[in-house]
Amino acid sequence: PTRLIALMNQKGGVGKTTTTVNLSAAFARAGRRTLLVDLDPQAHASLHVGVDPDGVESSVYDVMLDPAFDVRSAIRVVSDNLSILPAQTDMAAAESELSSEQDRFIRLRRALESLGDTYEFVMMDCPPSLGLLTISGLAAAREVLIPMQAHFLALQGVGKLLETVTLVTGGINPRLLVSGVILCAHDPGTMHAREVVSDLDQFFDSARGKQVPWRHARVYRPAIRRNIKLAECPSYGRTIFDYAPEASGAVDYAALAGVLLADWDAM
Amino acid sequence: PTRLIALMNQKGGVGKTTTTVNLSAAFARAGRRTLLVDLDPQAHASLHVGVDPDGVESSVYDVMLDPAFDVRSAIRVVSDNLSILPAQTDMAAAESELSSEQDRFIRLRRALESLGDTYEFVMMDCPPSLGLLTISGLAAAREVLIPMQAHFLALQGVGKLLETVTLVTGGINPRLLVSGVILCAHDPGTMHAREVVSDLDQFFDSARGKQVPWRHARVYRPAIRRNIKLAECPSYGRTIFDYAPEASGAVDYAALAGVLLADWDAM
Ligand SMILES: Nc1ncnc2c1ncn2[C@@H]1O[C@H](COP(=O)(O)OP(=O)(O)OP(=O)(O)O)[C@@H](O)[C@H]1O
Ligand SMILES: Nc1ncnc2c1ncn2[C@@H]1O[C@H](COP(=O)(O)OP(=O)(O)OP(=O)(O)O)[C@@H](O)[C@H]1O
Ligand SMILES: [Mg+2]
Ligand SMILES: [Mg+2]
Repeated sequence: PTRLIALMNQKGGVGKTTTTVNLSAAFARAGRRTLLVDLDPQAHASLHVGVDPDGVESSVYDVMLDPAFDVRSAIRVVSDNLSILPAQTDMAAAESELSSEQDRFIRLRRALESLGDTYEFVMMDCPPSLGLLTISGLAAAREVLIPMQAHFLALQGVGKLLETVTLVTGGINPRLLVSGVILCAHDPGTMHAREVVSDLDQFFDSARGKQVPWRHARVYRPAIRRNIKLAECPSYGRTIFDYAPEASGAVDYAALAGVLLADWDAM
Repeated sequence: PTRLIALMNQKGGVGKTTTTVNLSAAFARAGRRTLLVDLDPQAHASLHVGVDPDGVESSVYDVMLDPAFDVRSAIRVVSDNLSILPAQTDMAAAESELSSEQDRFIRLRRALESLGDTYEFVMMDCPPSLGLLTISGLAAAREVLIPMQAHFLALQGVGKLLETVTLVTGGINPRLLVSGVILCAHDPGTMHAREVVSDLDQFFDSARGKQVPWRHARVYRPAIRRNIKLAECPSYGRTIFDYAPEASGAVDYAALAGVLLADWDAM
């Protein structure tokens, strides 16, 4: 059965796109058919794999605008086992255009359900907001991964994020679960990062056995260390594995992908 | 005459708050009376100087809601020469609450004008969006500083940012100028950062003599190097100068403040 995963954090610049793209590439390289879904009008995931969001004929935008649209016509192959449902820059307008459509939050879900088991993993890159596109991702997902940085100010946003997930589980997607946090651009040597991670570990420990969507969540290891190669490869339209396969960014994302796959395969 | 500066970038997590707070502190330490204005419902600038945004009785929110509000009653002293007009978490609602008020974009401007020459510098920390609060900051400002990181994906947002500034100069604030870009969390040693900076330098050079609000803009030196101390000090409610005055973060923000003051004093 397809695993539908939303990578979400309303804070900007925390590593959502870098994580969605490189984990997807890692799954694909492990032989697992993966669909990358770019839900961000900034279209960074699309750019990251060499797709020009101003040049696409069809995209997530068509899925949002037209319930009758055949999503397969918008999906493009990136490489072996990796395809993308790209974004389109105009889709920033979707929120206001669809504001009176009753079913707007579940159009993405229906479109992805129509794909059945075509893909083993569907990885949805959310924009830095809590609007229609992110909620559509949460409505379509079975699990949420939260990319974030181990900084004090980053912790401030986690409460609001989990509140939003709770709203979704209370309504349109009761079975949604938060699988955990992925630490991005991590400075492993600093006291500050260790303190923030320790706070997060304790927070999740204390949620065990409670009726909250993060009751099974944890901070994933390994953290993804800061590595300039990860910031460079989008400018070449390539993932870290094509661009710099020996860099720490490739090592860390491959290791993290292995941990996720092992978890999922064990279920 | 008061210098009114908006620190703006719709991309999240690029260094707006860290820059607004630490430059303001540097100006204050140079003996220049400075008002820090927190326009972000996340209230990170307020947190950064030890103000609890859920504990404030009055804030920017009151300025936005009530044209008759006396802004002085919301301003709090932080330290010598440094005061803050704090944010309040509820003000995320301002956008929809004020959507039919004709004068909503200039309420902040009027309030700051009512302060006359009380402060030499007014430094406005904008949220990561292009909504009411950011536009209010741009409407109130005479200059714009753009904190950003020298990464490929960061360049993608600059066009939209300048487009927004142009909309404002075409309407509610014709004399607004972009002074320049501040490079944050900079990795000085990497080829990638150098290439991005070089792109920015060329972009601004080619704007000289054109009728655009960034015709006098440049990339400021020094860049602010990545320094974990800058990420730590908000958790203590202190600026870098109180927390770690010998750290590179303090050195860089002091040097950049010196460059800005020299520029401004020379005019
Ligand atoms: N581990 C890392 N090491 C170095 N740079 C990184 C790392 N992870 C991400 N970056 C860089 O940090 C910036 C922000 O990352 P990214 O775009 O993935 O975040 P995001 O959460 O998707 O941002 P947005 O909210 O704008 O969608 C990018 O320039 C990216 O290349
Ligand atoms: N030079 C630096 N070195 C290390 N960490 C930094 C540096 N500048 C900023 N940071 C950290 O990076 C994160 C983002 O910075 P900051 O909050 O200033 O960005 P912002 O643009 O104001 O974000 P937002 O869009 O959420 O308002 C914070 O955790 C901050 O502490
Ligand atoms: Mg992104
Ligand atoms: Mg900020």
